[in-house]
Amino acid sequence: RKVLKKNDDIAAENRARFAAANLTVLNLLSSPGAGKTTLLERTLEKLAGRYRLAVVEGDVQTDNDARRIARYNVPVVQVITRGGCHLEADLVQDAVANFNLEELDLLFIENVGNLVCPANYDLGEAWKVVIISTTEGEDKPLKYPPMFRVAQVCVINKIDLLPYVDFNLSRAREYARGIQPDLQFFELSARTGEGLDAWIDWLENLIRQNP
Amino acid sequence: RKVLKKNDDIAAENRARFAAANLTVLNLLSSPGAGKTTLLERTLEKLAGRYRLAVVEGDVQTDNDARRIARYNVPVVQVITRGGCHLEADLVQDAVANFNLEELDLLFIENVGNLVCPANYDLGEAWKVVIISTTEGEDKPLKYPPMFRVAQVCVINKIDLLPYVDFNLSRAREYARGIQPDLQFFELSARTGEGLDAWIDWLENLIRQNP
Ligand SMILES: Nc1nc2c(ncn2[C@@H]2O[C@H](COP(=O)(O)OP(=O)(O)OP(=O)(O)O)[C@@H](O)[C@H]2O)c(=O)[nH]1
Ligand SMILES: Nc1nc2c(ncn2[C@@H]2O[C@H](COP(=O)(O)OP(=O)(O)OP(=O)(O)O)[C@@H](O)[C@H]2O)c(=O)[nH]1
Ligand SMILES: [Mg+2]
Ligand SMILES: [Mg+2]
Ligand SMILES: [Zn+2]
Ligand SMILES: [Zn+2]
Repeated sequence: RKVLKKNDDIAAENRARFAAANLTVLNLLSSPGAGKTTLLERTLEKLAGRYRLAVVEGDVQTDNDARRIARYNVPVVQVITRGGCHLEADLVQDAVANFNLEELDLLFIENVGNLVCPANYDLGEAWKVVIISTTEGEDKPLKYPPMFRVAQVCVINKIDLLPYVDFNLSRAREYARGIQPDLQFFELSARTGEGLDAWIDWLENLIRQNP
Repeated sequence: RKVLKKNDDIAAENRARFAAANLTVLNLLSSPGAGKTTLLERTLEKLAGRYRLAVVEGDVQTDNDARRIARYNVPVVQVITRGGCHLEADLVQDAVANFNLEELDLLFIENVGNLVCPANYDLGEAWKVVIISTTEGEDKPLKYPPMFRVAQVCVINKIDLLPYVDFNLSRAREYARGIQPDLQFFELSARTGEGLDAWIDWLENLIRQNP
């Protein structure tokens, strides 16, 4: 389709721009409320003092998430899609024009909460991180496969709720690996901080690889 | 746009067909994993013995949900959208051709898990029921308003998890009412059954109004 072709062209421009600035970009994807913003908050608490981070927030309405992120004194831009169910590369291109990309170590893009459409729209990122929560059910990789197919990392969030839900961690990983065998997993709770260190270490590694 | 116009025409055909069969149809909408299928299971346990119910399941992939529903010995059809992020009226028109609509008291349509796009596609239903879970955050009505604007009923599910999440029931209702003042609420747990009776009573009332 023509729409995706145009998007891919702009995504390629973004990717070249990010490479020229030596900047690693992550696209955070999930269902609504899986914990993207909460995970970003925990991450900024740990890293914002030592590294130069920025965030692009994508939502149908409100700048609620950008306000939450702004509390951590990092540059943040809110993109309002006005009904659009996913971010596109041109929106990201406009948003990052607000940042001095050369000065940044990592850029996070929090996509619109939607486990379907955002999988089809390359934004120029280096990593697609899909976040699922233990409260959504372990079958999500089977039922919404395109998102897991395009992701490189899968964060399983809200592990503090495991005692109260029907969710089997190893089965969920198996289902996700069935869709994308190379997926790298992080199991954590953005609320309690359990399992967060491995995620933070991985991010620091990304920064070190792109000094 | 032309796509919505064509969809609205078929939805009108569906609606006329359902009215001729004296059949009340509900469209269940939510984020992935909010508990649509679980709520249907609890509902069928209570009502399938006394009334003639049927279900249309919509998913990107798998017939997992239809298999869960089939255990309750009600007619069920699985629609696979192959990547489509929402059901459309023509898919529903084809699916219900499998049922003897005159013989049914209630028809449930479980839409694809997506809090954005399904709001734009009329299927011919009488009621749009949006289900949010306490684990997604109380801000969903503000951040994904179109879905709440078109719904008549809002079910707040997973109230058994309230002690473990940041979710204020009255604030969530206030946010949703801010988008759609006439929303009718049910607060329940599809896992423990708490609050389910009011939902079941409401459904029985719908059946009685359409003998
Ligand atoms: N118990 C528990 N709750 C969590 C955890 N992470 C997030 N939450 C809660 O989940 C709800 C949604 O979290 P958000 O971070 O706003 O989710 P999001 O993915 O950014 O949501 P959208 O941007 O609206 O799609 C909030 O009530 C959080 O407090 C966790 O690890 N454990
Ligand atoms: N604790 C708790 N868990 C629930 C409740 N309702 C559903 N669940 C769990 O939530 C997960 C998802 O439930 P489903 O009914 O499959 O959700 P769904 O909305 O049909 O999901 P999709 O069709 O994939 O979009 C499962 O692990 C259920 O056991 C509830 O009231 N309380
Ligand atoms: Mg968020
Ligand atoms: Mg389901
Ligand atoms: Zn979409
Ligand atoms: Zn859609």
